[in-house]
Amino acid sequence: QTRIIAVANEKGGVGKTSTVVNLAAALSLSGFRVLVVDVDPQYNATRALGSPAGEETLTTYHVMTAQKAPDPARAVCPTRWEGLSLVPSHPDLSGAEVELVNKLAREKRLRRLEPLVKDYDFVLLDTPPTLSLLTVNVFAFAGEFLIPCQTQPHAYAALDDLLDTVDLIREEINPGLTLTGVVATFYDPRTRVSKAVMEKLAADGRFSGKVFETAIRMNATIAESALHGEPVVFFRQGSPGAADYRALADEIVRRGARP
Amino acid sequence: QTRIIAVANEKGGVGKTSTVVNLAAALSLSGFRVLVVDVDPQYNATRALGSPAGEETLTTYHVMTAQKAPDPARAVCPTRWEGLSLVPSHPDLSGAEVELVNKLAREKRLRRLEPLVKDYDFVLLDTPPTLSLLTVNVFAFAGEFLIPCQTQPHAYAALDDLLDTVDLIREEINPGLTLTGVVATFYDPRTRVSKAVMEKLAADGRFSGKVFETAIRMNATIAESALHGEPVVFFRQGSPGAADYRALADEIVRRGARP
Ligand SMILES: Nc1ncnc2c1ncn2[C@@H]1O[C@H](COP(=O)(O)OP(=O)(O)OP(=O)(O)O)[C@@H](O)[C@H]1O
Ligand SMILES: Nc1ncnc2c1ncn2[C@@H]1O[C@H](COP(=O)(O)OP(=O)(O)OP(=O)(O)O)[C@@H](O)[C@H]1O
Ligand SMILES: [Mg+2]
Ligand SMILES: [Mg+2]
Repeated sequence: QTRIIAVANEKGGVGKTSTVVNLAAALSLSGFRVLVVDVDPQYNATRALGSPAGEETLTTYHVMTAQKAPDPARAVCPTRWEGLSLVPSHPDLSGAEVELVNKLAREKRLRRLEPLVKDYDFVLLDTPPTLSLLTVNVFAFAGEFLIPCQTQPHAYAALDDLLDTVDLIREEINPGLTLTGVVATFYDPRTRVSKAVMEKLAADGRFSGKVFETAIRMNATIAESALHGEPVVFFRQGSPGAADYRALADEIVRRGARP
Repeated sequence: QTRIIAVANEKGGVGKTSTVVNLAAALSLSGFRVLVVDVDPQYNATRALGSPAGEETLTTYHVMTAQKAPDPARAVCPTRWEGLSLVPSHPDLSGAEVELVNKLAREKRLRRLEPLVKDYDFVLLDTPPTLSLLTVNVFAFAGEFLIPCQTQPHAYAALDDLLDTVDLIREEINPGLTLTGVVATFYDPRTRVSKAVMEKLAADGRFSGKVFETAIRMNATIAESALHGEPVVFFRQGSPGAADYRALADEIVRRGARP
């Protein structure tokens, strides 16, 4: 049973793309077949996996806005790493919300990727830092969602909006959408602010039992690996970033999909 | 002559809100009258200035979407700090793009604030992490724009899109929009990635002479001050964050508006 996981948090810069790219790489290192779907017009996940789409490849923009649903297999491109594939994004995706405003089933366009799902163990979806139609489409398609939460005040405050949006999605479009968990990112145990937000997460009844034991520590190697167009687990296996994302992958596999 | 400065970078989490809030506070400490306009539906600048709007106060949502332009003075609320006022944002602003899709002059709705401008020396506008209609409105209203650039690869790569958008705005809507400058943020001289991006910025012909000498260093006190709902220059005057933002304010005043 393929696990389709949306990685989302409306707050910008909290580690959504870093989590999608590095978690996908860590899962592929453990032998799973993984598909990354980039639904951010800024196409950072596409860039981070070093795979600018070829002329022939379709992107999430085409999949979502084409009049007639294209063959989704044409949107999949390989990456340099075994077991890790990508549906790339495109800057034109930033216009999709207005382009689809009068279209039928505009919230469910990403379900056009469903025929691909059976070929993978995990599908991870990267989202933009807004709760727009793109993120709604991702939530309509995914079976679960993972929240990276930077251990800083604005990122924690953004969780209210996110959970409200998810409640609406469950009522109207996708009742089965479940929370995979919350993963603390940019964690720096030396600072008061990181500890304060970590305590808030641990004490928050909405997430009880769902905050991952693994926290992703603040680690410059994660940023550096993006400079080299390589996930940190491949760029420097011995770094704290690589260790944390491998531990997160193990924990996600161990805890399994929530019933 | 009032300086109206948009603070923008499509990449999420690069320090847009922190720059608007802390630069505004530093300018007010130097005796200038400053208005912060929050045009991000996530209303982080409104939250950071501790000023949730009262029942009576209008927000940028009302200013932009009301059928008939309201009196903009009703959108201004004081903050706890002398010389620092705010036009607050509202989560409903996330629907403005679709709401305005068929409206006349939808790109120029923020110009409804123009009657306020003469009462201030500086107007600083916070933007969301997208290049949507909200950011277009901000660019149509502002006289200059300031780019916070996190010294990390994705934030630098996002500058291409931003400059393309500005070129379009200049051609179609606001030919006088000039670049105030680029300020490096989250700068950590100990890491290779920070130095690598800093070198790219310094060598980039598009910004020659426009990269501020002041870099905002990585400093946990900036994040901590957000936890306390106070700009860092008030929260802890002796911190590196307070020093950097006061130096940036001095540099912006010294260099003056570009002709
Ligand atoms: N644990 C970490 N330690 C240090 N740097 C990190 C860490 N995780 C991510 N980064 C860096 O911080 C920046 C923001 O992360 P990232 O781009 O993954 O966030 P995002 O939520 O996807 O942002 P956006 O909202 O723009 O999509 C990137 O430059 C990334 O390389
Ligand atoms: N120089 C700095 N050092 C350490 N932390 C910082 C610094 N500047 C900002 N921060 C923190 O980093 C996070 C991101 O900054 P901020 O929210 O200002 O970015 P933004 O560009 O406005 O994000 P968004 O794209 O979501 O609007 C915040 O939690 C903020 O407190
Ligand atoms: Mg991202
Ligand atoms: Mg912001």
